[in-house]
Amino acid sequence: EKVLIRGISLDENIAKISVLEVPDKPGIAFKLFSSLAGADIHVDMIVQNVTRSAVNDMTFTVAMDELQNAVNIAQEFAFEVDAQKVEYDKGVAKLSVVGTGVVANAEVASKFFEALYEMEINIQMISTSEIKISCIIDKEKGKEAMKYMHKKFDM
Amino acid sequence: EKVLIRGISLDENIAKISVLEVPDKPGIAFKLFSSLAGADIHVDMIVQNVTRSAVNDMTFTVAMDELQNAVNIAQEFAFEVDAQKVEYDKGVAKLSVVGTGVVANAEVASKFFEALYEMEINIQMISTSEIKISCIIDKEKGKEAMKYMHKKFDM
Ligand SMILES: C[C@@H](O)[C@H](N)C(=O)O
Ligand SMILES: C[C@@H](O)[C@H](N)C(=O)O
Repeated sequence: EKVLIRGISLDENIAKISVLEVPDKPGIAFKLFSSLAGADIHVDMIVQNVTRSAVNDMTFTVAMDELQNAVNIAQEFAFEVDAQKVEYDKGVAKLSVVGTGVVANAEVASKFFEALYEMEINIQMISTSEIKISCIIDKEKGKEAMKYMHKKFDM
Repeated sequence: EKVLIRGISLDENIAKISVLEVPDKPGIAFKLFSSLAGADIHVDMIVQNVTRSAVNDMTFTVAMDELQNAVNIAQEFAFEVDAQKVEYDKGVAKLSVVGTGVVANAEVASKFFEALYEMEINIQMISTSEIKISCIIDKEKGKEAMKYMHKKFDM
């Protein structure tokens, strides 16, 4: 698949919220996001990996100014479904590369992850679509990661 | 944010591979994806959630005909980084809704998850971008989920 990198972006105005150990059964994702919708919260990204047990973790990001409300909703939800706890972190940033073929062409994904490795930046979360790879990293390293990424991709 | 649903799609030609309990430190994502790139494997999606320990799970999907090669690479990688194991599953499908505001507007995400709940379909994985929500579900339920989703979104 043809690769065409359109841009590299950094979003520092986000915070992540994780609800840990929710029951991994139908209706749970609906319950959380309908509560967030009911509170008019805008969600930036949602990530959930597979689980090998009866529980799973759900993580989503919101703009900084929505963190308090989102955490309240998440805590109410966690209580209602008997999840283990809610964790949140304002010290994160989302670094993304956008373009056609960025995931299909594993070379691009590899190069993106290589840059973070070279900067010794730990990748906390990964979420992709066909035209975008997004990594959640330490907020303090966001700007330097972005600069380095631009250099690495000759942009 | 204005919502404009462009489409609902089902991809049944995928398999998921998870490398469980990889060290959660810089360089790991790079190592896995450079190996996949080296074997010319096309990656469809990558998902990694946050971890609370020193290890994490990494999941990616590939087209069915690339599964064997991808599993071999994943197993080699797992051995090299001392991960716990590799798991894979051909019985999955990816159901997605594409459009502007599908994630920012939690109502849309909520509706999408609600449809799966109404069909009693468990959501195994969630990955999003600003214009797309993708869920990994049981392959056998893919077609009915797609039909129902079209009805729910009046498409
Ligand atoms: C964890 C959550 O995604 C659950 N599996 C659901 O279907 O709602
Ligand atoms: C798990 C993996 O993403 C690791 N944190 C890395 O940075 O490569």
